[in-house]
Amino acid sequence: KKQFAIIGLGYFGQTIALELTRLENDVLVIDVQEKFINNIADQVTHAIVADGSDERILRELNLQQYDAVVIAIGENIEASLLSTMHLKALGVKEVWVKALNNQHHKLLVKLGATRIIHPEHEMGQRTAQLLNYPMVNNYFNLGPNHFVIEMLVQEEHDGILMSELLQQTQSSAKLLAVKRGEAIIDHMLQPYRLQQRDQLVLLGSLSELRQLSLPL
Amino acid sequence: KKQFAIIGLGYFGQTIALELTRLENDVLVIDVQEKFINNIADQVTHAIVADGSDERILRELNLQQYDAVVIAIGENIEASLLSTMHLKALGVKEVWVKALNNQHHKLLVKLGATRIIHPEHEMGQRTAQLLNYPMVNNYFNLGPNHFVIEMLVQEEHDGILMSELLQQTQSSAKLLAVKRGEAIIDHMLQPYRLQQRDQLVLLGSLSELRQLSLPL
Ligand SMILES: Nc1ncnc2c1ncn2[C@@H]1O[C@H](COP(=O)(O)OP(=O)(O)OP(=O)(O)O)[C@@H](O)[C@H]1O
Ligand SMILES: Nc1ncnc2c1ncn2[C@@H]1O[C@H](COP(=O)(O)OP(=O)(O)OP(=O)(O)O)[C@@H](O)[C@H]1O
Repeated sequence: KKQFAIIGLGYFGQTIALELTRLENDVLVIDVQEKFINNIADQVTHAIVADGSDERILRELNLQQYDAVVIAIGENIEASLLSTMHLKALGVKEVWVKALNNQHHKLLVKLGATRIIHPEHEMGQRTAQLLNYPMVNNYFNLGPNHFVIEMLVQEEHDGILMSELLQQTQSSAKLLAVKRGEAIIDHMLQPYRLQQRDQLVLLGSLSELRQLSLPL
Repeated sequence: KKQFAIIGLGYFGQTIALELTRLENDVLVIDVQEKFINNIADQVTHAIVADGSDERILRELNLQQYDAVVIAIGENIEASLLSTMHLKALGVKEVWVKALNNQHHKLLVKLGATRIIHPEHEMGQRTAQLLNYPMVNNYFNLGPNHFVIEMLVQEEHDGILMSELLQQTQSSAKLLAVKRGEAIIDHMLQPYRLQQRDQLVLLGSLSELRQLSLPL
């Protein structure tokens, strides 16, 4: 069980507060606007109306004991920067901050923010990837040159052996796992024959993975 | 090479437009504000100043030929709803819409939006998960009860065999892949001994994965 503080209750901050609470952590939320605090007070551990950029308030709350503090203030860049600076000075281990734009990001780096998040930018990139590769349901980046993706088997690949698909598309992507319906099937036990709607977990570079989705 | 139209050039819409262009697609952007169009015009295929909720304009643009249209209008819920309705009526195959809140989401469902995206909400959930499970770098959900995660090997697990870790934590999570430095290592060739900073790709239910991160 961990302790978190969230400053700023826009959609981003509020979602984090409620989800961390659901995951059974202690959550303190701070916002300047009373209505947002009243809205959430009975759903989190503590909720206070306060200015999260006020160094005295942050010190009184002993935030350096917390596992992390999230600054989810939106428009008010100055408050976001002040809050970051004060929390770092107090010795808070992890200060995660929502950045409004690239300039804000650069300033936060200078102030030592542990992690900087751009919700619209990161979701924009994920959305573009999903639009560009419509059979990819999910993915993450393992670092240079390796992606792990989830791909849904399309009608045109129904019935083909995985070994044939790799050979015909000249791809050296690795098949890591297969989910069919509710179950993970052992795709190594015998040659795996693709079935439409199977969920494939694959590993490879962008080009190896792209090869797989080319028409046969 | 696909064709996309993006209506609304906030951070979300603009990121999608630029990323889809970088992925070598044809991208048309539409915004009511001239400054945003001027800003981006030389970076995309076409950029027009127009009201994206005006049915005549949408029809003249032949958007039903496009692979997808993204409505990334923010505050103006009415424009977002009108645009969705008109695009569906025109026969656009994929209409992806950014929702401002849950009420907006429900209305968009009624209007037949193909996909509804909540950038702050989805990034808020991802951020909460990463705060709650600090050794998990990345993850996606494969559907009920199966997650694929990337976990960084911590100092306390350095030198332990994977089989020992699974046994001691009583976890039945599956190790899918291991990345060490720049390379994927064959973790099945011989018993895999964990090394600090190795990136593990694992599959399992939330509880199976959580078991792995418990102290030994
Ligand atoms: N100094 C401050 N201390 C505490 N809370 C603050 C402060 N300044 C702003 N806030 C709060 O931060 C919250 C989020 O700010 P704002 O609504 O500007 O961001 P946003 O980018 O629209 O948020 P989101 O995208 O997460 O919905 C608001 O509820 C606001 O009251
Ligand atoms: N009817 C419309 N037609 C075309 N563009 C529109 C229309 N209404 C609003 N827009 C544009 O949509 C863009 C995004 O809207 P807005 O800034 O309200 O959203 P936002 O939620 O702040 O965006 P983001 O979170 O992506 O930064 C603006 O550039 C605005 O000019």
